Amino acid sequence: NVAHGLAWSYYYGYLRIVLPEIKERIIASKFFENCNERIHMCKKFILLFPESCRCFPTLHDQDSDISVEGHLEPVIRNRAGTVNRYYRSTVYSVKDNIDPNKKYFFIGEYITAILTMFEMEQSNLAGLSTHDKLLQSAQFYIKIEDILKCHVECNNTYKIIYFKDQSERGKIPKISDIILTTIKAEI
Amino acid sequence: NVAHGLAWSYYYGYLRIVLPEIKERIIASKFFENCNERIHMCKKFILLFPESCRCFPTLHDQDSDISVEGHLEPVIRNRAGTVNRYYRSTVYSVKDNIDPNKKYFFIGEYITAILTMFEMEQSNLAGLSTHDKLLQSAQFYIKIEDILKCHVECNNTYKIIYFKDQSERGKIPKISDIILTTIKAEI
Ligand SMILES: Nc1nc(=O)c2ncn([C@@H]3O[C@@H]4COP(=O)(O)O[C@H]5[C@@H](O)[C@H](n6cnc7c(N)ncnc76)O[C@@H]5COP(=O)(O)O[C@@H]3[C@@H]4O)c2[nH]1
Repeated sequence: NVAHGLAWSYYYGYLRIVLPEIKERIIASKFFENCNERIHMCKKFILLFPESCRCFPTLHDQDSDISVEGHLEPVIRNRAGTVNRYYRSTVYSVKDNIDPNKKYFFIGEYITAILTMFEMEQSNLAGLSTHDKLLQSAQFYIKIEDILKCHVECNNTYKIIYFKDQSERGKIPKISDIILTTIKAEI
Repeated sequence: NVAHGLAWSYYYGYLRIVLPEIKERIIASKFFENCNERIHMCKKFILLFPESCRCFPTLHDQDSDISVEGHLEPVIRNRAGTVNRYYRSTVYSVKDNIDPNKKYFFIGEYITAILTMFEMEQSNLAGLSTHDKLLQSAQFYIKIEDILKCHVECNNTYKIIYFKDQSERGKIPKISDIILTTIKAEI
């Protein structure tokens, strides 16, 4: 049951470390300082969950309408023998799809833990069929939401965006649109 | 089956990224430049595997005879939406237990993935009993060695040190001694 362990690993090894202080880190950033009527910044961590578990190296690689802007100040922790391990959060921006003068900054990334399931499916050695991967992917989604609900320090700090990136009719959703919808609902 | 997913995650998300170039990064470091008859540097990545899966924040926290010396140049990758994610390797040193004028530098850390199993056992929510954790811990050890044997680019780049950190007679092994034995066998 791959999903169970990966969900707990993702919570203990990452979300518990970066989510609780994310609002403060956003508000303290130079990006937030630059906000005005035309420039908004989303105060929640946007976590992308493609159904196939396929995670591109950067969001720009999946959708060129998403631009890389920089990083928040990193979270730095001693963990499991790594002294001063860096946890970096990438700041992206996307233009409004209605008013091109409007821009939205957001902290975003894919759910790194699911990339393992994609890579296991791609490898011949790991023994994870596409069918199993999709089952485990759904299990992971249920599990991680369960875990996060039980930990109040993470409440209201994130938005998980689950999306079908494998379209049977050849039309893949544009993640900039999906993210814009989410950000506007938040702001 | 928590161990299976964690082992693949640890390989795809970490070892595959940091092990292949570890010798070159060690040789390129200022620590290696300073080596002489009295100062040696181990050219393999030392990965500590405590049986209980309990990983201290730093190795110095488990054994004060191990000193923190610094870091290698980090590996930097775009991964799953994090732009320029840092992978840092900590450089430690330990004095010879026979000749105190001799010193050994090494790259070392605990196996991060097993810390998740320790934290799951400690939490009431994750449903991992101590008995299950010890079973999964053994499974992880078998699995990660299996995985690494199948990937030639990782050959001869690491040493996994599995040790019983829970002693029934109250005597916990001194990890500096265990590490010294391993390093001297390598050099
Ligand atoms: N020592 C060490 N140094 C590192 O830089 C490092 N990076 C990863 N790992 C370990 O490798 C394995 C695979 O990593 P992956 O990124 O897929 O999962 C990670 C990832 O989904 C998420 N995560 C952790 N750190 C970050 C980070 N800096 N940015 C984004 N996601 C992260 O949380 C999961 C668990 O992390 P750890 O529990 O720290 O251990 C990981 C894991 O066992 C590391 N181990």
